[in-house]
Amino acid sequence: QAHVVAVATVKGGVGKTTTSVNLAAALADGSNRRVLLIDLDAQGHCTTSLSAVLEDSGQSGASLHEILLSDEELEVLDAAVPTSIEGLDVTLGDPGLADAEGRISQKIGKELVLRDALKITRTHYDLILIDCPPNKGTLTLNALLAADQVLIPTDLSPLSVQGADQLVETVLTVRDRLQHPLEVLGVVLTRVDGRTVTLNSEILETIEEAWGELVMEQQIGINTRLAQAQLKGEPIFEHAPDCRGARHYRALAEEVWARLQGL
Amino acid sequence: QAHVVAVATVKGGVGKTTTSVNLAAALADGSNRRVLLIDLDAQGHCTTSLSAVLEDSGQSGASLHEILLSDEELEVLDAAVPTSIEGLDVTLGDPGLADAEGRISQKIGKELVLRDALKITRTHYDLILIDCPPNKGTLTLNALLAADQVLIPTDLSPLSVQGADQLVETVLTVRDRLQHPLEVLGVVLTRVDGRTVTLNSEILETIEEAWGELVMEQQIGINTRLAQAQLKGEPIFEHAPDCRGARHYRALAEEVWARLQGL
Ligand SMILES: Nc1ncnc2c1ncn2[C@@H]1O[C@H](COP(=O)(O)OP(=O)(O)OP(=O)(O)O)[C@@H](O)[C@H]1O
Ligand SMILES: Nc1ncnc2c1ncn2[C@@H]1O[C@H](COP(=O)(O)OP(=O)(O)OP(=O)(O)O)[C@@H](O)[C@H]1O
Ligand SMILES: [Mg+2]
Ligand SMILES: [Mg+2]
Repeated sequence: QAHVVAVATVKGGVGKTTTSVNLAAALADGSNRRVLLIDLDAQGHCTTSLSAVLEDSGQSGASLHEILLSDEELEVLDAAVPTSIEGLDVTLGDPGLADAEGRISQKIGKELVLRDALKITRTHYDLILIDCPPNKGTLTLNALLAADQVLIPTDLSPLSVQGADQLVETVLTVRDRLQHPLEVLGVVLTRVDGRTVTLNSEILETIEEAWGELVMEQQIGINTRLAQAQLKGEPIFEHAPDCRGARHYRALAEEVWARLQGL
Repeated sequence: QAHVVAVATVKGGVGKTTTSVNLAAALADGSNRRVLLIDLDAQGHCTTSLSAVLEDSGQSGASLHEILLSDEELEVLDAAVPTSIEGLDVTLGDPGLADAEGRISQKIGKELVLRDALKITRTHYDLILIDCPPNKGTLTLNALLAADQVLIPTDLSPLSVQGADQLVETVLTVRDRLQHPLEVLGVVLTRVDGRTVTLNSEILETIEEAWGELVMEQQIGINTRLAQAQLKGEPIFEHAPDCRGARHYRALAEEVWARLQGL
């Protein structure tokens, strides 16, 4: 049974996709782990970020939104395509998710559709990561109900910390009202700019007070090579394996895996 | 009759709120213009960014989502509160917008609800700016149908340029299918980091080719004072009137107003 981790926060542009893609690649490559990256954001940016390593074997069977809307018991597995990164599969970007979200929210148990479509898929992988859109709509709720853990990225800005707070509130509602034992795996600090010390220390203090132990030890520094890798369509480990961004994400991957094992 | 400008793109975290707040403040303060900033994002970050200058005169009558859901002809004016910035009013952040979006999309002419709630409001202001959430859902569609122009912020990253593209496609559909003469006021380059020259020039080339004339001349450089101002809850002009961020947004405001007058 795979660990299922949602990468989510209400705030936009804090590194949900950059973190999902590079964590998935780091945890797959060179290990015996099989990892599935699910792109639940209609923007389809996981696919853009991995376009150079996708092995599009004549396309998968169905698209993600068709699987989620279907009344037959389809599995997300049907939408997974392999990549040239050993052990990493990904679902292709699906603009149809935007329109499908309204129709999914009309279903009975609207939050449980993805969970049910992962019943068999979970047995094929060691880890499933779900990249979420920047809101707490029905798709993000589906990711939270399908997941055991949620990883919350935030950069060191007041608006992003507020967004992470809003997601934590949603997690508490999911636990209490829907009785789903979702845990916060951690809060990961992204786009950390070493030069803006005063602003950082003020925000870091708020973060430490609010989340203490939950803050991942490994921070992700600001590093243009991460954006360059996205331009080329490959994980940071292919683009610049020795740069700071690659080291930070490799260390974060180890910390994430250790927390998943230890929990 | 006010000019109505939506500030929108599908991509998260590119500076929609930072641009909306600072443009609204720059175009109001010290001029005879009356400006209304509408926060159409359930995150409510315009309010966070202006918390120190809000003059909460015992709160306004209704919240924005109540006005949009009401069957009586309520006006957005009922939700506008003054600030200590001369000429600037703002609608308070409204988390209820998230849940209301589903109910608004059930209405006949779901995209026209905001436009109808601005009929009288438009006569009270010279400019109305609408900060949009990072998606192309019903709330963003309402902003596009209420607006005459749309300003599209993007930073110099491949994913953001793709997001701006997706918004332009939505604008074309709004023009063709809904026969609404929405124009693109411009594409504004945000968070421009002077140190990352190689990546920037590659992206800039794509942007120039795709949007040429539409790209605003004034770029907004990366400047931590903008995030510091948000932490304090005031526009950049109050926090650090002579910093680069303030100069860039003042110049952008002049360029935006010139385009609005010239069009
Ligand atoms: N550590 C980093 N250093 C430099 N740039 C980064 C870093 N992390 C992310 N970025 C850049 O910041 C932008 C936002 O990142 P990303 O798209 O992953 O965020 P997101 O939370 O997935 O956004 P959205 O809310 O739109 O889904 C991208 O342009 C990305 O290249
Ligand atoms: N020019 C700039 N220099 C430095 N930081 C900036 C700049 N513009 C925006 N920021 C910071 O970048 C982050 C994203 O900006 P902002 O929240 O305005 O984007 P947004 O597009 O409104 O995001 P969302 O999609 O979540 O609504 C914020 O933390 C903000 O402080
Ligand atoms: Mg993303
Ligand atoms: Mg915003």
